[in-house]
Amino acid sequence: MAKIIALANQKGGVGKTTTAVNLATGLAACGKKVLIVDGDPQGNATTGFGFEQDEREQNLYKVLLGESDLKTTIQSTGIEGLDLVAADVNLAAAEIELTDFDKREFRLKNALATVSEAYDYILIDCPPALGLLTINALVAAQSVLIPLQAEFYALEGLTHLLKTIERIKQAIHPKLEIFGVVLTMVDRRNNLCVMVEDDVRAFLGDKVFKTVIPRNVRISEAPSFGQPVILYDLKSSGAKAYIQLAAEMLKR
Amino acid sequence: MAKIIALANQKGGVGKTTTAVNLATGLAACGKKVLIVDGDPQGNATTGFGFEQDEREQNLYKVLLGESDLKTTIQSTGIEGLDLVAADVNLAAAEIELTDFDKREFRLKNALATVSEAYDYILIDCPPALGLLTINALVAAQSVLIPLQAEFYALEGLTHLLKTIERIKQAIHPKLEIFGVVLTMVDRRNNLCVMVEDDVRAFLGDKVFKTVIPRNVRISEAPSFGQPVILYDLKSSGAKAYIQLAAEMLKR
Ligand SMILES: Nc1ncnc2c1ncn2[C@@H]1O[C@H](COP(=O)(O)OP(=O)(O)OP(=O)(O)O)[C@@H](O)[C@H]1O
Ligand SMILES: Nc1ncnc2c1ncn2[C@@H]1O[C@H](COP(=O)(O)OP(=O)(O)OP(=O)(O)O)[C@@H](O)[C@H]1O
Ligand SMILES: [Mg+2]
Ligand SMILES: [Mg+2]
Repeated sequence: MAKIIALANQKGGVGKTTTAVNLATGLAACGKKVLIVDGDPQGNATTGFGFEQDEREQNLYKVLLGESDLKTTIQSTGIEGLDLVAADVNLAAAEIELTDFDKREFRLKNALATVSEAYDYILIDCPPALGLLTINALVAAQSVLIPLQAEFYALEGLTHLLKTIERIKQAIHPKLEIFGVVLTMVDRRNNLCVMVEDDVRAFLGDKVFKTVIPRNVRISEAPSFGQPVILYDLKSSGAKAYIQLAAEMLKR
Repeated sequence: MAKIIALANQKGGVGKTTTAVNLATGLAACGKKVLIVDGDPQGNATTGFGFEQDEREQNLYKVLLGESDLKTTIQSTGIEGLDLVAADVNLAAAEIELTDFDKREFRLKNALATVSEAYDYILIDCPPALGLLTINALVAAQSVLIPLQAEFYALEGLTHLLKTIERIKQAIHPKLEIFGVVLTMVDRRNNLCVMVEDDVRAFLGDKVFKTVIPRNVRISEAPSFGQPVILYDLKSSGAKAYIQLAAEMLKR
């Protein structure tokens, strides 16, 4: 039975995709079998593993609409123990098309149930919104990992995200837990960043991972080579931080 | 007749709000009458001018649903010549509730028509998605300003955004133009950043503003004081860049 984790935060550009791609790679490097589901119509997680636009024929949109089985959409990333369900821009249409479906919030949950036995972890990358795609991911997941940029607007959004998670818990998914918060793009020379980190640790305590992800240019270069930073530059501070995060995650 | 400009990019965290808030302030500082419309349920532009959560009673959600007139929702920012229409989290519900409305894409356009005579510029901040809120902003606007972070994922999203703008032009708004692209969080010491800038200028030519916005910590500190960076720290590189952008904009 896989541990299914959604990476969600409606604030944009906080490191959801970067964390999904690199954490999945880190877990696979530790010998775990991992599936990463790209739940964002931007398809950045799919790009992050080097898939071209024409390699997304099989994708999540088709699964949610019932046109394909999840099993047939799973592709290998080429990294041992790490598979992917791709996303393409058509996935944006699912936000509107799913509104008429029965049990529309459970489409992804039901699809993932058919493959859950084959994996140790399933990570779902979410778009920067709290629409039906993110709700499908939150309902399918047992817990939520919240990547949080140490900036003011991102901190402001955290309370709103926590309220939304609470609402989903009460309405349709009582077992949804917060797996943790991971601080991203951290630059401790910057006062605002230190302040936000202190605030978040005071507010959420142990829910905040001890490992923080530093701002590191190698992380933002890696996607242009279609590789996770762990493969692109193993010695970088970014790669080391994500390996450490994977190790800390395995202890939980 | 106001010049109505939407600040749009479905990629998250690229500087849409920061550009809307600081450009609006720069234009007002040049003596223009400006209205900024916060079209994002996160309400970051509203926060950027220091409005607390309980000061958003009158907001865009009520206007789009027809519960309030736009005129009654306009608030002063306290900055000479600069008014705001606030957003609160309820605006997220408009994405779903508007689907049943007649001419749902034109709700914002029709509302802004009632106040357009009173302003020189109306800037609309968009959420990081291409849903009904962003479509309302694109239909209401005469042109689109695209804030673009000089990073790989953001560049990848640009072609998708340009296609969406083209589709809207053909379907419902033939006069929609691209006002320009402004590069944000630029750090010319970083090779990737220089590469992205070169690519975008080669691809879009004069559509790309000569002014670039540098990565500047004072920009990210300003929202925690509820002020645009131009007021928070006029001498900062970020403030100077936005004043220069406003001047370049006035020449177009
Ligand atoms: N630790 C880091 N150091 C430097 N750059 C980073 C880091 N983490 C992410 N980035 C870069 O910042 C940008 C935003 O990150 P990313 O796209 O992963 O965020 P996101 O939350 O998935 O965005 P969206 O809301 O659009 O889905 C990307 O260009 C990425 O390469
Ligand atoms: N030039 C800059 N230098 C440093 N920080 C910046 C700069 N521009 C924006 N920021 C910071 O980067 C973060 C993202 O910017 P902003 O929120 O304006 O982007 P956005 O595109 O509006 O995000 P969203 O997609 O969530 O609406 C914010 O915390 C902001 O303070
Ligand atoms: Mg992403
Ligand atoms: Mg914004």
